[in-house]
Parts: sequence; structure tokens; C-alpha cells
Amino acid sequence: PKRILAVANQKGGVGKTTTAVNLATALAAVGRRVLLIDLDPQANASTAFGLQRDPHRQGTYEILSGAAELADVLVETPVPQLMLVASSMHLAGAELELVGAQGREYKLHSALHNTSHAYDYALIDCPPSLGLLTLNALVASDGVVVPLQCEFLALEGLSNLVQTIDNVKRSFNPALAMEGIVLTMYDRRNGLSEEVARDVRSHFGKRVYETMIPRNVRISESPSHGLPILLYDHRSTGAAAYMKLAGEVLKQELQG
Amino acid sequence: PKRILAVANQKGGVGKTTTAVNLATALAAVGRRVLLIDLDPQANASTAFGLQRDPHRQGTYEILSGAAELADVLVETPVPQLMLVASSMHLAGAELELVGAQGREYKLHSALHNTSHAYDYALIDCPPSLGLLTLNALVASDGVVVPLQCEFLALEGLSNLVQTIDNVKRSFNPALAMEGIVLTMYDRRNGLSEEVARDVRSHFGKRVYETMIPRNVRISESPSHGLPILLYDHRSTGAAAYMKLAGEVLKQELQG
Ligand SMILES: Nc1ncnc2c1ncn2[C@@H]1O[C@H](COP(=O)(O)OP(=O)(O)OP(=O)(O)O)[C@@H](O)[C@H]1O
Ligand SMILES: Nc1ncnc2c1ncn2[C@@H]1O[C@H](COP(=O)(O)OP(=O)(O)OP(=O)(O)O)[C@@H](O)[C@H]1O
Ligand SMILES: [Mg+2]
Ligand SMILES: [Mg+2]
Repeated sequence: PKRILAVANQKGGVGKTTTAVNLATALAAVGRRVLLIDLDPQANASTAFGLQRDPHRQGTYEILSGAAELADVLVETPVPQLMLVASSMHLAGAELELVGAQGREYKLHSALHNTSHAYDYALIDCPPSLGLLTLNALVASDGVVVPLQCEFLALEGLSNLVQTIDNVKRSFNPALAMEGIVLTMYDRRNGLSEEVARDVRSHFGKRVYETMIPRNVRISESPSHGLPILLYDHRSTGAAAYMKLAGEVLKQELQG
Repeated sequence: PKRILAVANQKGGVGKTTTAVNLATALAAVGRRVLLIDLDPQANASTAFGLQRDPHRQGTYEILSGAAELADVLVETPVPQLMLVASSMHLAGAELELVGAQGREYKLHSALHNTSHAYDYALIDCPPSLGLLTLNALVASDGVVVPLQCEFLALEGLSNLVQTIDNVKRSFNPALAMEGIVLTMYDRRNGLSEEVARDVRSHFGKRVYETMIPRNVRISESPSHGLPILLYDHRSTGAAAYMKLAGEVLKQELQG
């Protein structure tokens, strides 16, 4: 793929899956060819597209372990131009299995870099930890999109994540950069939300997307219908926000 | 400790830390002697009691690695009768370090079971994964309190967690049982919340606490003041809910 973005944050429940699924859909909606990789053993991105758990389906685990090529495990989604590599329970064992492996940090990198450039974007949905799975995503990526919930506890972990990105850039992947921080579940009626947003913008300036994703119940309903928000309710504030975010990501690409 | 409870769920952001901190406080408020163990490298439970990160403070990592005894690493909290074992960044490395260790699943078990019975309860705040840290918590515990956010994606992972508890019970810790599921961030204006609550109660019946923790902004504000909700705003709906939950946990103990 021409551009690989890891959607990562070790803090749990901040909107990583929601952002990976809906940003991927919004980029596909404006004509980009997109690949979404579910790197979380919870398989929430796979569920969000209506995939039932299937122990026989090959996916992310098989491309990490080398048992299959990327081209063999692609799954269609309800979104034209968007293909998915599904997660499975086997992925939970991958962290332990990879520990002793040769070049353990580069497994995803080699799986993704051997493919043709049939894709403009690949987005990787990461689990809520900084273990070997997320490390593989950071080593394989050009940029990191960091969803940040507008909550105090979510702010706490940001410096760890920034530090980890710097470490990976220095030791494994000099091309890696922070693509941007996206504020999620923003609720303008809630003073804390406002305070966190102000705090993050004062620290990170331009690295924070202008687009904020509002708290919107339609977003949390959409995975139960197996559809991204753009297909579930394209008139919702959530859908509009992810389209606007895609616009900012594309603008950034043009500016290089 | 007489009773050890792991607060666990691999799904991120469901209220594990909030439940561990506030249930521990509520139990201490009614006279129990309580120990709270922060087993998450994010150290959110430590932050919630106002602890700044301190690379020289010993805590959970040192008791897991055997470098210190439990009695040497206890930290006072603003709550009488509640002591804390703090997390640190070193804990992030513990998962990888434990992989090759002898009896790797029993490290926390032996650290907790060598202490005197000075405590009535020990609560363990787990990270959002089913790796070696959470496994250590399950092996060391008598029961598992499972916070469950009233959201569709949170429901998806529940069967994995129940399966993991059964596996640990069979292979490592026959005493382990599901103490109870507590519904968190419940919002009665949101149909999805209601639907998830009904679904969980129909599947798990009595194993779901009657008490539901409402979505309450005072709860999400309290960690930024380094106080549990009972001390930050004892009149809030959040504080009342955690007191009620403590009552149910104590009632369950009496029934044995
Ligand atoms: N803007 C939003 N408005 C309302 N609900 C949201 C929003 N974004 C995400 N959610 C809901 O919040 C929950 C957490 O989001 P999500 O699962 O995407 O986070 P995550 O960071 O991927 O979690 P994990 O750490 O477990 O991987 C989900 O139930 C999701 O549907
Ligand atoms: N009942 C509630 N009402 C409002 N906000 C809440 C409630 N419970 C938790 N929160 C907030 O939601 C966020 C997630 O909660 P918390 O951090 O306790 O979850 P967690 O499961 O421990 O997350 P992680 O998976 O990262 O460890 C926090 O910002 C917290 O303050
Ligand atoms: Mg996720
Ligand atoms: Mg937590």
C-alpha cells in the first residue's frame, strides 16, 4: 500500500476500532482503495463489518505467522474499494509465539510490503496495549493516528505513547511519524471534555486534527448492524465528522 | 487477604479502574481493611489516588519479580483502611520477562498468599488484555468482578472472558469463580444501554449485580483530583451506586 497508518493507543475504549473502521470507510467513499487490518484479538473491527467468528477463516494471524499471503486472506466488506483482513482468537497467542521469533518486530512489515501497490491506504486497528502486536503495527506503518478520548485518564497515557513512537522510529522504522491526534467522544456540554481538548491542543498544536468526533449514539449502534456509520446513518453527526477527518488526512497527504 | 477479587475484562475502557478504585473505597468506608493492587502498566489506579509517576517507587512489578515483599511496597491512600500497591512503567516489561520464568502464572499468587491476614479484601485492577498479567491475577484470586459497559462491542468479548475464567479454574486455580458482572456507564435515555442490560441479565441471571453504575460525569472528574468518587463527591449518583455495589459484594460474602 502507498500509505500505511496504525490506529493506536494503549488506553482502552478510546475509539480506536471506531476510528479505524469509519476513517477507512470515509477514505474508500472518496475513491481511495483501502485495506483495513484487524490486529486486535478481540476482533471488533471484523465484527463491525458483520463478520461472525469463524475458526477456519484465515486472516491477520496467518499473515503474521507466514502461513498465508496477504492476497489469500482478503475479505470483502459492504463498502466498495474497502477490503478487510480479519482477526481471530489465534491472534491472542501470537504475542507469546512471537517473543522468541527471529525478526519478531518485522513480521507485519514484511507481510504488507510484499504486496502490490493495489491499495492507496492500509489502516491497522491495534489492541489496547504496547505489546508485540502494536509494535508490529508501528514498525510496518508510515504514520500513527491516535484516537484520544476527551477524558482525564486518557490524557495520562499520551506521553507513554509518544515516547514509544519515538523509540520505534529510532530503533526500527525511521519513516514513522505521528500522523495526528483525533479527539473522540467529545461532548461540548461536559466541561471536562472542553478542558482536555484545550490541554491537548496547547501541547500538540498542529498535530491535533481540527475535526473532533462528537459523542453520538448512532456510532455505538452501528457495529450491531455490521455497518460503518456512513452506511448505517449517513446523516448523523458521527458520519459527518469521519468524512471531515478523511478530508484532513487526504489534505495532509497532498502537503507531504 | 481473606478474599481476593480480580477486576478484569479484556475489552478496553469499560470501567475496570473506576470499579476497582471505588469499590475498594466503598468496602473500606464500611470498615473492611482493603488492599488495592494496580496491575496495569498504565497505572491509572495509582493516578486515581493522586500518585505521581516515580521511577524509584517499588510496587507491583517488584512483588511479581520477587525483588520486594508486599509489606515493603504498601502506599497509603486518602482513604483510611485502604492501602495501595502502585504500578510503574516496569510492569510493561513484566509480560515479556515472565514468559520464560518458572511458575510464571503463580508469581502474584505467591506474593499475596505469603502475607498475614491483615486484610479482609484485596482488589486487583487488571489491564485490558488476557496476557500473563491478567492471568496472574486470575490465578491469585477467589473471584472475578467483571465491569461491563452497556455497549454492543463490549458484549462481544464476554464469552471469551468467561471461557478464560473456566480455563484458569480448570488448569491453575480451582477456587476461582465469577463473583459478578457489574453494568457500567448505564444511561437510561439510551435504548442500546437498556438492550444490552436486558441481554446480559437474560444470559447470566443472578451473576449480574442488581446495582448498575450510571454514566455520571463526576466519576470521570474524580481521578483528576486524585480522589475516589466517595471522597470527591459523596452526594453524586456515582458514589451512591458504588456504595450499593459494595453492599451486594458483602451480602454475597455472608451467603458464602
Ligand atoms: N463518538 C462516539 N460516540 C459514541 N460512542 C462511541 C464513539 N466512539 C466510540 N464509541 C463507542 O465507545 C466504545 C469504545 O469504542 P471502541 O471500541 O472503538 O474503542 P477502542 O479504543 O477500539 O477499544 P479497545 O481499547 O477495547 O480496542 C464502543 O462501544 C463504541 O461503539
Ligand atoms: N460510570 C461512569 N460514568 C462516567 N464516566 C465513567 C464511568 N466509569 C468510568 N468512566 C470514565 O470512562 C473512562 C474509562 O473508564 P476506566 O478507565 O475505569 O476503564 P478501564 O476498563 O479501566 O480502561 P482500560 O481498559 O484502559 O484499563 C475513564 O475516563 C473513566 O473516568
Ligand atoms: Mg478496539
Ligand atoms: Mg483501567
